[in-house]
Amino acid sequence: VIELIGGRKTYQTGALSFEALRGVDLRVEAGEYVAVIGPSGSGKSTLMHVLGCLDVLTQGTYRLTGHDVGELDEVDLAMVRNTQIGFVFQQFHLLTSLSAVQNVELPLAYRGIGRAERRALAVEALERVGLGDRLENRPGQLSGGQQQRVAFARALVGDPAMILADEPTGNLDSTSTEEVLGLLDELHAAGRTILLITHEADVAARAARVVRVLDGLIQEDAR
Amino acid sequence: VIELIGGRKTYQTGALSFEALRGVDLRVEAGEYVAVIGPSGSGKSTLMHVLGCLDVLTQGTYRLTGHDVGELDEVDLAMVRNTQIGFVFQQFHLLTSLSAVQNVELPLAYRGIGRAERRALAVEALERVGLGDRLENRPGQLSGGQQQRVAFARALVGDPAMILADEPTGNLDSTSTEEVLGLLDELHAAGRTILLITHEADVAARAARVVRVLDGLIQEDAR
Ligand SMILES: Nc1ncnc2c1ncn2[C@@H]1O[C@H](COP(=O)(O)OP(=O)(O)OP(=O)(O)O)[C@@H](O)[C@H]1O
Ligand SMILES: Nc1ncnc2c1ncn2[C@@H]1O[C@H](COP(=O)(O)OP(=O)(O)OP(=O)(O)O)[C@@H](O)[C@H]1O
Ligand SMILES: [Mg+2]
Ligand SMILES: [Mg+2]
Repeated sequence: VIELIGGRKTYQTGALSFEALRGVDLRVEAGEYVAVIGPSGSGKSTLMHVLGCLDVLTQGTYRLTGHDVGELDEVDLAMVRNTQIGFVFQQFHLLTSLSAVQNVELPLAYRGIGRAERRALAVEALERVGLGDRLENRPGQLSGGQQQRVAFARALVGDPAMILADEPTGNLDSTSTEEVLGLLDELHAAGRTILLITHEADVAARAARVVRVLDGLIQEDAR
Repeated sequence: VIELIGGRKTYQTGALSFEALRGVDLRVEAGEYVAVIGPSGSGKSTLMHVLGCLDVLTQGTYRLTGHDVGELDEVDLAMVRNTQIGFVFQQFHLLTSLSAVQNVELPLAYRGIGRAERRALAVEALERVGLGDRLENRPGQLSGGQQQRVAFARALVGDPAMILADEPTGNLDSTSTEEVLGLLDELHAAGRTILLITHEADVAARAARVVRVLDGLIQEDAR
């Protein structure tokens, strides 16, 4: 499902340029559960953004379910993102003026799903992460851990084929962490492809495969 | 230095009201190192915001170094916040249009410290957290862990008497976590008062005292 060949990503900050990915090769089969670990600043989020079609490579080839992502235009990319991929951002990126349930409905609204069905699916997703009693709270009226769980519910709600989760348990206590990891196990058992970035060794251990990133390169790929 | 008596905080969400703090009593002496733990949504950040003069109690008394915070006006509160307290927010709250070094200079600018001295102190604080080579990057050009370290450097730069840190290591790998905790140890050894919210048991173990919060109340206070 994922084929990345010689992936490079360079950022420009004024006159300086910084190569965050320096030639990454990665293949992931459909239904695999892969953890991505590595030091702060090593390129994990950059890699995820490329795999999630949120950012483009400076060089190299990326094929998602056989399609060359470099050939797709903005509209195609948005369709792929919206129907195939559920993304949990490291910084949540919730819309602050919308309530929790509205934030979770959003991916469904983009797909043109009707209001009543959208709401029912969003409520169910929030209940699965233990937030059935916070539906109308806006992100500023939720704790850090609750916001993270809303972001997680939003990634699951459309039942996408692939989940890309960037430190989904960074702000969570052990009980909420267990809930989130339990949901990922369920999705994996149902055949979804999962990539999970984490700093926590016990979280990485849940995956069947662990990819270690260092200074923009894959250093190790252990099954 | 901290005396909280019967602290209550109620949030209003439309017609619903939710009591996040339900009568908290807490005394902290100058120079103490206290960890605050508890489940997601239990009231830890709310407590910190009250202690940091960022939010006000609905009921109860809060005295900071002997002054009744409820009697202070907005200007006094800002002065107290800016000269006595360094705050590391759970969501970083960096200004996205400023560079890393400008974000760290900000607390010093509020105090009227000159440009050259401000810059030198800010550069030094960023070097202490391992970001001497990212001075001109804006928050959007930094990784999650790097942003968290900028937020940490901003809290330290004015050498405040009290540091309130809300999950300062949530997004950090083990090396950066060690760096940040090492800095907190140094500050504690230099007599600063430290309150640290964390979900990680090994991080809480660094403090001399651990306060456990549950449903808006202090459940346990272990030395
Ligand atoms: N502005 C607000 N309006 C309504 N409810 C709020 C508001 N801010 C916080 N809350 C509620 O108050 C409770 C306590 O929030 P707080 O942020 O203090 O939790 P926390 O212990 O820091 O949790 P976490 O570990 O998830 O960060 C939560 O249940 C939250 O939903
Ligand atoms: N827009 C940008 N402009 C310049 N440099 C950037 C930009 N975005 C990221 N970087 C740099 O690229 C490197 C990789 O960032 P990335 O966010 O992928 O790290 P990460 O492995 O996710 O780290 P963390 O564990 O701290 O989240 C970092 O050194 C960062 O400073
Ligand atoms: Mg990251
Ligand atoms: Mg919190």
